[in-house]
Amino acid sequence: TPDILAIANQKGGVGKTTTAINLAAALVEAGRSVLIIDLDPQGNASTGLGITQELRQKTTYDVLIDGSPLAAAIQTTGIEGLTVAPASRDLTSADIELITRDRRLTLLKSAIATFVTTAPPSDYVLIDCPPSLNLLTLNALVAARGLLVPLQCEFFALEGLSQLLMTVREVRRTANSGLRLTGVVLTMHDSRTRLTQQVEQDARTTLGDLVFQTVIPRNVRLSEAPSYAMPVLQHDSASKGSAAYRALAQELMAADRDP
Amino acid sequence: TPDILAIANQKGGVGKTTTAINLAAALVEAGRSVLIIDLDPQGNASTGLGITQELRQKTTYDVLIDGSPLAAAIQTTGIEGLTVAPASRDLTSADIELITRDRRLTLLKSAIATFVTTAPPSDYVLIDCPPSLNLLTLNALVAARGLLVPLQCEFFALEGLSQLLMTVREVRRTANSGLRLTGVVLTMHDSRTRLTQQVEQDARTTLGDLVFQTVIPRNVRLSEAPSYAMPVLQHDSASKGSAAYRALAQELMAADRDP
Ligand SMILES: Nc1ncnc2c1ncn2[C@@H]1O[C@H](COP(=O)(O)OP(=O)(O)OP(=O)(O)O)[C@@H](O)[C@H]1O
Ligand SMILES: Nc1ncnc2c1ncn2[C@@H]1O[C@H](COP(=O)(O)OP(=O)(O)OP(=O)(O)O)[C@@H](O)[C@H]1O
Ligand SMILES: [Mg+2]
Ligand SMILES: [Mg+2]
Repeated sequence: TPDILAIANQKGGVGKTTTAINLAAALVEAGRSVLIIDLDPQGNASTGLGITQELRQKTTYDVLIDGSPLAAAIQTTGIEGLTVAPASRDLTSADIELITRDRRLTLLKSAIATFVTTAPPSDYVLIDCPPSLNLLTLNALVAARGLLVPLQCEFFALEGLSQLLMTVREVRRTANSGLRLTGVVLTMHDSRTRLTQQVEQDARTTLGDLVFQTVIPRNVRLSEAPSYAMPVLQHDSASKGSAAYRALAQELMAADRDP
Repeated sequence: TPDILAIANQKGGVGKTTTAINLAAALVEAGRSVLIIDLDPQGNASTGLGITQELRQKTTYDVLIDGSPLAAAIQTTGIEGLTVAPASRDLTSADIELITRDRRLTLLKSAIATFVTTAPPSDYVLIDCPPSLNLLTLNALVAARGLLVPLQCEFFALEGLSQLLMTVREVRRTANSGLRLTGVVLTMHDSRTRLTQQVEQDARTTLGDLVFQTVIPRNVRLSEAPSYAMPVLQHDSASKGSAAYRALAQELMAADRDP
């Protein structure tokens, strides 16, 4: 069965989508197959891979709200081995629509479970979450085996981490005992600034080995790539952003070998 | 009565909190009095002004959920003329808790209306919103007379704007006919990058005069200031960040004079 990772952090703009897209591309380059599930109503992961609003037939909204099979929402990207279940703007009201449902926390988990029995599963499933600890993110945490937390090297970044980790503990206790924290990855790392050094020191002191050795540097190529509807590995393979996500993929695959 | 502005954009990390804190400080420096209402469960605006979790007595959660008077939640900051109603982590579940309430969209509006009859009102009320179009942001849009949208100079930034503007139209139609778009302010502007030039050109072409002339440059002083629990105007008055927010305050006050 696939390694299902939620990429979550309720702090906004920390690099969740950038990590989902580029880590996926690096895993595929290393020979793995990857499905990205876009749970963010903004649909940035879908757009960043060239799947514009008009191209989206079935979306993750249909999967969660109407019970459409996940397989019907999955589309190919221009990259062999990388597929996406795109988001829909309608996900904005998912919280309100799901609140009265019985199994509102396990809708995604069941959709993935059905999918892996009917189709050849991918090696990895990466779930891009919205910047909120809402029912969409909770669905991802219940469906996932691991949580990958992008942590921006900024002052506000550490503030929300304890609430996220408390939510993970709660999910593990009540709905998904197998959920573990796969790791925290430092993003927009700029070693010239005092702030980056402070956040990195704080994170490594508090979280130790849970923080990946690989850091993702601030790199304009990463923010340009989505405007070309491709990961940075395809947009500029020689960039620092590409090198960093390749290193992250290697670290993740090594961790999977000896958990 | 005060000019009530919601600072909102469901895209995460675009500078909502940074704008709330520093625009408030610049308005106060120009002789106005300002109340910041922190509606984000992360509470970054509260922390960025020195009001840590431990210092928070009554919060905006108590105001919305328990009907506590807004006046009871308001605290002073180290800056004369600048007050804050801090957030609480419990706001994370506000959506779920408010969903069954009758007047769930007008709770903040009524709380502010009561407050201004009992206390000397501020000149401005700035409402810092979470990165989501949830009931918290909707409460801000219903209570506000204007909406200030920070727009990051990045590719994903424009993608969510149309959904935000549609939400504003819907709120104006159903719950707050006086709501207008005060303006869009370009943030983390770096004129050296092609991406910034593209986003600025797109925004000014599409939105015209709705985009403030003032742009907020990417400036490390802005991201450092919260770690000193003060606005950038106090942390480094001579910085580009301080100059930009002073200019934005001037532009906003001029617009208020001849709407
Ligand atoms: N390492 C980096 N260097 C430079 N820019 C980056 C980097 N990582 C992300 N970005 C840019 O920063 C912005 C925020 O990143 P991204 O959208 O991936 O964050 P997010 O956590 O998914 O945001 P949201 O909370 O809105 O979902 C984007 O415009 C992205 O292109
Ligand atoms: N002009 C700027 N130059 C440099 N850094 C900035 C600037 N504006 C904001 N920042 C930094 O970028 C990060 C995101 O800004 P901020 O937290 O204000 O955004 P936000 O929209 O409030 O985020 P959220 O969606 O999580 O509420 C913060 O760490 C902040 O210090
Ligand atoms: Mg995202
Ligand atoms: Mg904020």
